[in-house]
Amino acid sequence: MGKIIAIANQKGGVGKTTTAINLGASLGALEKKVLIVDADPQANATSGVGLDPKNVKTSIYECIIHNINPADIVLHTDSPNLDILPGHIDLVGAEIEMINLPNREKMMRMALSNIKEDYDFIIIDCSPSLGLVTVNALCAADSVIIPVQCEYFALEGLGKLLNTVKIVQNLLNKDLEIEGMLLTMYDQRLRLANQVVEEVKMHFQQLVFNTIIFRNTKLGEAPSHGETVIMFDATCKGAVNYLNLAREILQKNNLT
Amino acid sequence: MGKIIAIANQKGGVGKTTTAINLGASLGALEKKVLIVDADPQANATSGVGLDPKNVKTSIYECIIHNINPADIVLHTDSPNLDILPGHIDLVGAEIEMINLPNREKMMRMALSNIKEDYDFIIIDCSPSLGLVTVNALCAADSVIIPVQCEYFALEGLGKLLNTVKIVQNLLNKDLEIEGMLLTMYDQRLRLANQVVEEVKMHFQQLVFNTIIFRNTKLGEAPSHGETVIMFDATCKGAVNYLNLAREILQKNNLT
Ligand SMILES: Nc1ncnc2c1ncn2[C@@H]1O[C@H](COP(=O)(O)OP(=O)(O)OP(=O)(O)O)[C@@H](O)[C@H]1O
Ligand SMILES: Nc1ncnc2c1ncn2[C@@H]1O[C@H](COP(=O)(O)OP(=O)(O)OP(=O)(O)O)[C@@H](O)[C@H]1O
Ligand SMILES: [Mg+2]
Ligand SMILES: [Mg+2]
Repeated sequence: MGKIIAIANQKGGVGKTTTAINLGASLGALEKKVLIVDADPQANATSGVGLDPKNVKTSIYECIIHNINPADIVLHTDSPNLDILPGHIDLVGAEIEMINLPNREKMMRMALSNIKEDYDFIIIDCSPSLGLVTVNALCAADSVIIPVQCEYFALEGLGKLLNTVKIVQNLLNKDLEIEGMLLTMYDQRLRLANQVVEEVKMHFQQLVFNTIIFRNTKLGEAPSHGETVIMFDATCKGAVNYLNLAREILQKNNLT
Repeated sequence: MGKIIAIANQKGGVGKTTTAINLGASLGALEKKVLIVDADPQANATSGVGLDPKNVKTSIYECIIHNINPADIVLHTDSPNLDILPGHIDLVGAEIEMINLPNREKMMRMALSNIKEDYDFIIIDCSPSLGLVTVNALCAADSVIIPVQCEYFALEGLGKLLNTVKIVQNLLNKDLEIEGMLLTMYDQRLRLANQVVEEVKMHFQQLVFNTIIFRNTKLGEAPSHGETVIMFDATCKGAVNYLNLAREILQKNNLT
């Protein structure tokens, strides 16, 4: 029975896509069957696993707007046990096209219900926004991972994001949980980074993953080769961090 | 006669807000009268200059939706010659509220026309999106600065952004120019960063500013003190980079 996890934060550049790709690849390396859903019109997750977004003919857009079965669109990647439902620039129009539909928040949930049984985990990469496509992802999800960059501006938006999660829980998806808050791009030499870690752990306590993702240039380089960080350099800090995160999530969900 | 410059890129976390605040402060330090318009519901530019977004009663939202004159809302900052038209979370709703208005793309342009004469420069900080509020900023602007982070994913979205600028130029604002592409968070030790700089300079030639903004921790720390980087540490690399950018823009516009 697949678990759907959304990766969301309206603050830009905090590591949503990097987490979706590398947590996905790590769960795949631990023998779980994983699908990444690229719900961002930038389609960074699609290119990050080695596909060219320009060659993508059908994407998540067709699933939520034209009711195409995602099973007919999903593509395999070179990473073991990892498939992708590609993103596409057409998603920009989806927000406006869905506005007047009766079930506008549930379109993605209905689309993904066709393939939920085929995977152990489905990971949805969201765009830096709390618009209708991201709300769709939160309605489709069983839980949400909130990446928190170890920078000052990243702290500011957390309250608003948690508010949105509460609204979705109350009105649209009562089973939505917070899988955890993931501290990203941590550089232990920086005073500000250490302050952010302390502040987040103090405020959010056991919601915060024990695993912290360190700043690691290999995480930035891997997508330029169309590879996950495990394929690019399985021994680097970034790969070790994301494998630890995968294990922590499996333990938490009694799936080791 | 004020020049309006939008800072836009739908890729998140590339340095839009950091550029709006510190280019604004630098132009102010060079005796120009500057207004920052915070058109991002995250309101990072507002908090970055030392204001608390929670205490903001009226913002850019009231100007574009309720036709309040911005002159009645603008606030002074502690930075010389620098005012701000604050942002607010209500902007999230603005996209939907404007959709059916006849002049929906021109609301911000009409609002800012009331105060354009009061400033030498008006700098608009945009959210990581190409939605209606960002299109409004591009319609109000005389030119646009495109921050490009020295990372792989940052290259991917440039084509789409330049397309959007072309569409706005053709349909909505024929005088819109590209002020320049600004390379940000450059770390000269990283191979990937050097590859990105080379690629951007090769493709976009004289559109690329000579000034490059180096990765500099003081740029991340300054907003946590509610200060611009010039107030925080005027001798640091980040402050020097943004002062050089301000001078380069003044020279380009024959305003030295
Ligand atoms: N731990 C890390 N160490 C070093 N670089 C990282 C790390 N995590 C992400 N990056 C790089 O930082 C940039 C931002 O990360 P990413 O694109 O994953 O964020 P995002 O939240 O998905 O951005 P957006 O809001 O645009 O969707 C990317 O260029 C990525 O390669
Ligand atoms: N040159 C730099 N060196 C070091 N840190 C930087 C630099 N420029 C920006 N930062 C930091 O990187 C993070 C992202 O920058 P910023 O918030 O300005 O980007 P943005 O494009 O405005 O993000 P968003 O897409 O969320 O609006 C911030 O925490 C900021 O303090
Ligand atoms: Mg992303
Ligand atoms: Mg910003």
